[in-house]
Amino acid sequence: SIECAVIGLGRFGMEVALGLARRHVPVLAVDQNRELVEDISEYVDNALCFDTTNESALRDARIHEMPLAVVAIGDNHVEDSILTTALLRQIGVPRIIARASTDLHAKILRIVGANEVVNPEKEMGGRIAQRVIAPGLTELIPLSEGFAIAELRVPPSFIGRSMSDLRVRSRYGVNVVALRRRARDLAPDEPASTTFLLNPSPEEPFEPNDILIVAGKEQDVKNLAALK
Amino acid sequence: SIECAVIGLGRFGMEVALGLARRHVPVLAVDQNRELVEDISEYVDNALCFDTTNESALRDARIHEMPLAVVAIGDNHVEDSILTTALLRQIGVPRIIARASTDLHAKILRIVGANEVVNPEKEMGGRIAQRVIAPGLTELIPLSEGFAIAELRVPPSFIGRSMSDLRVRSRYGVNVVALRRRARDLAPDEPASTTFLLNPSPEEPFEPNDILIVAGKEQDVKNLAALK
Ligand SMILES: Nc1ncnc2c1ncn2[C@@H]1O[C@H](COP(=O)(O)OP(=O)(O)OP(=O)(O)O)[C@@H](O)[C@H]1O
Ligand SMILES: Nc1ncnc2c1ncn2[C@@H]1O[C@H](COP(=O)(O)OP(=O)(O)OP(=O)(O)O)[C@@H](O)[C@H]1O
Repeated sequence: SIECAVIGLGRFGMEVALGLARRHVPVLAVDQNRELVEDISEYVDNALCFDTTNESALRDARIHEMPLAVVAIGDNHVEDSILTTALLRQIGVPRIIARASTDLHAKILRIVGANEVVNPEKEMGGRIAQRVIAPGLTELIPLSEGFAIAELRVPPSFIGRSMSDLRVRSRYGVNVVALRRRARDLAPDEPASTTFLLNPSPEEPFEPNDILIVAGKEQDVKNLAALK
Repeated sequence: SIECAVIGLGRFGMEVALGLARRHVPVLAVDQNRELVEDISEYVDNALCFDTTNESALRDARIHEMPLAVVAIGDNHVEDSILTTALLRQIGVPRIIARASTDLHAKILRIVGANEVVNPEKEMGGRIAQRVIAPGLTELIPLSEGFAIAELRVPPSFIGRSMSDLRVRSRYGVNVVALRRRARDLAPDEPASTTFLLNPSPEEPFEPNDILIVAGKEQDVKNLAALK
């Protein structure tokens, strides 16, 4: 079973540790700040307070026996992030994911032994830019020759109108392969559920909250996802 | 054409502004720190230095005429983030995306007028937890009855072996619908390209860097993506 050490319980590290715990991964959470260690201790298997630039402390915590460690120390402690990563490599942790705040920091982390480097602010900056342009696009699987399958929320201007009425295929160049729709007429205590319609009827009007699964040229799919 | 004001040029805001500029969105970047404004000025249409908690400064910069603003101020300036968001709503910016550092901060931002709230560290924490468990899974489109289509990198243990040899369908419960493979035998100056194989032969051995497009029960797909 995976066991993972998460080092650094700032906002990012805290969420990594909680996300792993939610997915039933045994987590050891570590920070030099006692309050943060206490905050997380009820949610993870083990939480310890020590300075991770100390090799014997890492060994006492048996981190050298773990298959995986995430170094979530941020840009307020760049040297600690680098030294911790180097020590984890030295004591033999097979897979090390380390957080970088700049491209130079990322280079250094790879040099000292990180297998994977992640820059959360940079990656999210790119995703938000994408969401600004195409707010509806939730997934995109590129296929051959520039074609793609994608999942997107129904363009607001489509609501109440049907595919044939909107001439979706001729105007937008995409095929609505399927759609997911919220089930209506639920009893107040019934949990929300979705119905799935494969090859929906061209006469079927779209409803608010419909999720469309479409196929077409990638650019046509993205244009559709950008519609207001 | 979209025009977007990005307020706050920390690591996240800087990446949002650069990401938008790369996608040809006209961007006005704003920060009270002159150095950051100078750093970004060559990459965006317009960069201004002022305190965004000042309504007349916002109007002088014509932000009230923009369709969209991103408030990327972080947790070192929570009140500035809240007041800036409230002012943007007051001067009439139709779509406001605001960054929150906690759930309470997010609640307040929505109350004062943010249309969308994003917590980059929290979202990335969840994504990294997912990547720890299923490092190969790049896209997932849930379909009906727990089925899904997904894109994932070839499990390392599959390389050099064929689908029938591995008994992929009977052992893992998924259908390999298609695969994308790096083109071989390129001239040194030829750009990298991929070949796309629809319904690949069950006798075809997998190659390193193959990208598989599979269909099957969502849990089976995730199990496959978690294989070492
Ligand atoms: N040597 C160390 N040993 C243990 N913990 C450390 C060490 N150095 C830093 N940390 C911890 O790492 C955590 C995150 O690091 P830092 O404060 O630099 O990042 P941050 O940018 O505030 O994080 P976030 O953006 O995730 O909120 C802090 O809680 C800090 O106590
Ligand atoms: N009232 C304001 N007007 C203009 N800019 C502001 C204002 N308040 C804060 N900022 C700017 O917002 C930027 C980001 O905010 P902050 O420093 O709080 O976040 P951060 O957590 O360091 O950001 P990141 O995690 O993205 O690096 C800073 O560069 C700061 O100068």
